[in-house]
Amino acid sequence: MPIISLAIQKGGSGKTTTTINLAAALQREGRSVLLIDADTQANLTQSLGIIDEPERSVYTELKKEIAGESSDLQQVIVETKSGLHLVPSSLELAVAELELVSVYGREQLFSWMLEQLRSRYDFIFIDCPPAFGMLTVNALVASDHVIIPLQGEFLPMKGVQSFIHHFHAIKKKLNPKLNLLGFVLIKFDERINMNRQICGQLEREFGSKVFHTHIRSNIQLAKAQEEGLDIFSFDKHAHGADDYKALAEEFLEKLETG
Amino acid sequence: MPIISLAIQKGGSGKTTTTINLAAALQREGRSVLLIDADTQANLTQSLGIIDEPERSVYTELKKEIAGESSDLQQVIVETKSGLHLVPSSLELAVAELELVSVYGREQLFSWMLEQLRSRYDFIFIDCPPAFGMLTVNALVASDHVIIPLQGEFLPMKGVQSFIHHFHAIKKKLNPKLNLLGFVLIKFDERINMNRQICGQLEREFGSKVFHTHIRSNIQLAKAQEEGLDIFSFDKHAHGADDYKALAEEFLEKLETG
Ligand SMILES: Nc1ncnc2c1ncn2[C@@H]1O[C@H](COP(=O)(O)OP(=O)(O)OP(=O)(O)O)[C@@H](O)[C@H]1O
Ligand SMILES: Nc1ncnc2c1ncn2[C@@H]1O[C@H](COP(=O)(O)OP(=O)(O)OP(=O)(O)O)[C@@H](O)[C@H]1O
Ligand SMILES: [Mg+2]
Ligand SMILES: [Mg+2]
Repeated sequence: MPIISLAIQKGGSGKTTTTINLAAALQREGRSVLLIDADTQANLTQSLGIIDEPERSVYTELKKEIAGESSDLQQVIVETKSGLHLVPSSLELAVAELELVSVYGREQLFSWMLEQLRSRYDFIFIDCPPAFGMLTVNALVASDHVIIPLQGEFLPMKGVQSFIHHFHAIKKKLNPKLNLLGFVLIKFDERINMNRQICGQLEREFGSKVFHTHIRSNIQLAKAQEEGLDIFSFDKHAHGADDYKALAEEFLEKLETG
Repeated sequence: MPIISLAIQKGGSGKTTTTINLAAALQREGRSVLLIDADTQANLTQSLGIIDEPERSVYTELKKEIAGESSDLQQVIVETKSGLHLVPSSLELAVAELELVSVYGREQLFSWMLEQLRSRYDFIFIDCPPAFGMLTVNALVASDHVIIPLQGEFLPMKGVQSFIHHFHAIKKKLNPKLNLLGFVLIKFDERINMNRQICGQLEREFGSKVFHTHIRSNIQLAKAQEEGLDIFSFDKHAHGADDYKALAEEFLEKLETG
């Protein structure tokens, strides 16, 4: 079953918020989902209500792979407050970027770790850090698809150009099956000229890769994170809930039509 | 003359936007300012109108220091469209994080590189990446002050806790003179309950370290970046201009009162 990364190196682009709420929407459609927190800042982990350093995290298992032992991510999975299954991150993951540099097969560790879990979930989502380092590379090498969330502004758009360059390199050398599933505009405000202009620019360059669903600015999405909940568990009448539900439907369509 | 870092690992916190516009406001008050782009994503460089890879960047000089040769950042400084002096970044800076790991004095390279420039400018501002890696560490070790911009939301606030932990470690082991000048709330909206709540939380914990000036949400700030200009050159009547002017005045007061 597909593995999907949420990635773009530009900070504050809605990667974490989209990982949680797209997954939660799919769970409500009866799909089983697993979330992987691949960011040492552990925002996904914190947003799902896990405030203390977890005893076992993606890092404990990564360390085993680095040492040439076999890992078992299944042991690390926690069921969070809102029912979403999560492989948490921890602050220790920060050293992984350095440790990984000289490890054989360093870009494929996530692929090996996730292989055993593929059959147990309908979808696995990986939340990536705001950097194109070894963790993002691992996520993309393990993934079938990547979704790129971004705000409709100048700097995020510059980030897209650089991301696409890396994406092609990874696809060519490390993971030919990697598919750019699409771009999702985040904190989108119809009345803001620049948001519409960036949307138009993306559509001219990437056509149907741009999701029609735009996630509107909605503080309820941030409030839900404070409560450790997805938007549907927190306030199912919020605009954020409508938008992520629509995104999930469009996501399923995109997967079918390929 | 003081060196000030704009730093917090949380992405999209207004580091780059604050570096440009706080510096520009000070320049309009007759101060000479130099900006350093310490982020491989080069957003500061792009936001000041430099779209092509610069021939010489902070990285070309950093490489010399790594090789044990003497660097000359003065050679790299460009005067940008809006008159702001900049040491640009480049995509190559991405490898610096790895190269620096095993270099003697690796946390002090920026200090050495900036020492010669201190006397030539009233203020030097360093824009940091969304990560607490070797570049941010170098910036903080070179700095007299750090300003932490952030949005009034849950995840940025979690980022503050982690940042403060690193800050104390750096102050203790590497740079006792490093002063936390203050926190600046970004994209602040008085009507949003969560923004006010986070502001209150910050004030209870850090008192007068929280700047009274809040930077309101103003798309003109993003548009200015698209034009390669600071907000005053782009639209001096914008709210963003008023707010950064007020921030600059408060910044000068804070430096005097210590
Ligand atoms: N549609 C939205 N409306 C309002 N706030 C939002 C929305 N989407 C995300 N946010 C908030 O904006 C901030 C940034 O979002 P988020 O953390 O998901 O981005 P990110 O790309 O994961 O950031 P980073 O690069 O730091 O990992 C968070 O505080 C989040 O709650
Ligand atoms: N007050 C504001 N009002 C509206 N937009 C803003 C404001 N401040 C910043 N922005 C926009 O928000 C986005 C994020 O800001 P910025 O790039 O300065 O944050 P950053 O902390 O430097 O991000 P990164 O972590 O990626 O380096 C940019 O597109 C910027 O133009
Ligand atoms: Mg995130
Ligand atoms: Mg920046």
